[in-house]
Amino acid sequence: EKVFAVFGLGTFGYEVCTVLSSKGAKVIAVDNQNKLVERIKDDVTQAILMDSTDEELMMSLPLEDIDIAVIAIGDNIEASIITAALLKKLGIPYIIARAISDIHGQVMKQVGANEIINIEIEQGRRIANKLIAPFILDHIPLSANQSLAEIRIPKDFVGKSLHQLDIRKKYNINVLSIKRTKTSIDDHGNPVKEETALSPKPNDILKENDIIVVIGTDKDIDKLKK
Amino acid sequence: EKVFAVFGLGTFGYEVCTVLSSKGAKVIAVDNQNKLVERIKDDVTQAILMDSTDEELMMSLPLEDIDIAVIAIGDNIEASIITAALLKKLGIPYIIARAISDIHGQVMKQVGANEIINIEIEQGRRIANKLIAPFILDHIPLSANQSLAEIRIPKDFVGKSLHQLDIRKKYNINVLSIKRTKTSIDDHGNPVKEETALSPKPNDILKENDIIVVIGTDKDIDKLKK
Ligand SMILES: Nc1ncnc2c1ncn2[C@@H]1O[C@H](COP(=O)(O)OP(=O)(O)OP(=O)(O)O)[C@@H](O)[C@H]1O
Ligand SMILES: Nc1ncnc2c1ncn2[C@@H]1O[C@H](COP(=O)(O)OP(=O)(O)OP(=O)(O)O)[C@@H](O)[C@H]1O
Repeated sequence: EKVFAVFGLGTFGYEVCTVLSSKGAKVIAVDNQNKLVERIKDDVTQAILMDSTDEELMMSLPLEDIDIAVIAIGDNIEASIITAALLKKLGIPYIIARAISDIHGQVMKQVGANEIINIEIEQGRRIANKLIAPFILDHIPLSANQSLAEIRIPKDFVGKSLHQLDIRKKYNINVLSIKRTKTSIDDHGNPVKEETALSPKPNDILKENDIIVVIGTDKDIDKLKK
Repeated sequence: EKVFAVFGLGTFGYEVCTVLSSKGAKVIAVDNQNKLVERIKDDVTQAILMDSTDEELMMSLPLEDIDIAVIAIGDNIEASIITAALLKKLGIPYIIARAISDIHGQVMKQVGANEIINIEIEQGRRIANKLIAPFILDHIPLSANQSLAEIRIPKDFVGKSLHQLDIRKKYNINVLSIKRTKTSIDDHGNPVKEETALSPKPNDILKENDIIVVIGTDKDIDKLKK
């Protein structure tokens, strides 16, 4: 059972804490803003109001229990760097830290962070890739010439069966799965999306917005573009 | 050939612009900070210094050409909202906008944004999932009981061949691919990582840090945990 310590409860750090907790991990959440510590305390193992650049206060944490520390402090570069240096000094085995620039990331590694994430760069890259090839949702190269891809089905596939479409012969790709999203309404009247993965049967009729998971060459996958 | 207009050249917006440009898209980059416009101008089709909340200036943009607008303004919620409202009013067909809170996202949709991204929440979720199951790098459900997963190989697989490991019989999963990362040094002395995807041959020896792409049930995939 891993114990995580998250320093900084901005939107990013807060989400890290709540997702980790929802998956059963032990989470120690730290921030020097009272309202954030108060808001999270029922959702984590321990919520602590403190300045993570204060060495004495840091030494009062249950350090021997902490497996992984996440530094989720963005704008305050000084606090981010000092927090990393202290965690390293106090022997925390693994430190993953947010960096908001290349030089910030470099310094974080120099003072002891094992891993750096720049969330704006990662998201910028992800969004740009999604905008450029909107029909390809995921792309995993399997070998020099074979890939797995999740693709939104072209409009002219809607209402036809896999057998009718004869995809393997016509497009030279193998359909491993069909993903279909169903939207229902929860008790508060909010739309809830539910995605189901179905094994592809020859007489299944494809529906609008279906996603097919396929294996083939990149060239053949591209040919499916709407 | 799609034309993108990106408003806001912070780290996120800047990355969106450069990745889109590197993939051959036409990019109009807008910001009201001169140094950011100057820095990006050689990497995009057009870089414009302007306040995107100014309706007259917005009308001077090549609006009929723009297919997709990306609003990459974070902290300045007012500017973000006004920019979306103007782009909607001026008939831009698709608007994707960054939101830094749920209410900000809701308002952006109300004033005309087609799609919202909260980069801190998405990254928080992604990092937490990666921390909880570090050996599983990607997980794609294929049907009710089959998934595709990218997994870091357990330590005791290192130095053995697929034939020796007899993975299909012993673990009941199918290896589709091996991903291996090679680190070389570029002309500036910086480490450059290169990932290759290899088709799995029975006598290939697995190396430390290899990633295998497998198909199997979630239960069988979990059993591979180090
Ligand atoms: N020395 C410190 N000790 C403890 N917490 C700190 C310290 N310095 C900053 N923080 C906290 O780190 C959190 C994240 O800082 P940041 O400046 O990135 O804020 P943010 O922009 O609200 O975060 P996000 O980008 O995740 O929304 C804040 O809640 C802040 O209170
Ligand atoms: N009215 C406006 N017109 C044009 N550009 C604007 C306007 N308001 C803000 N911007 C620009 O949007 C960019 C992103 O704004 P934000 O406040 O999110 O800055 P940032 O924190 O540097 O961004 P990031 O989180 O991507 O690093 C800034 O470069 C800013 O100059």
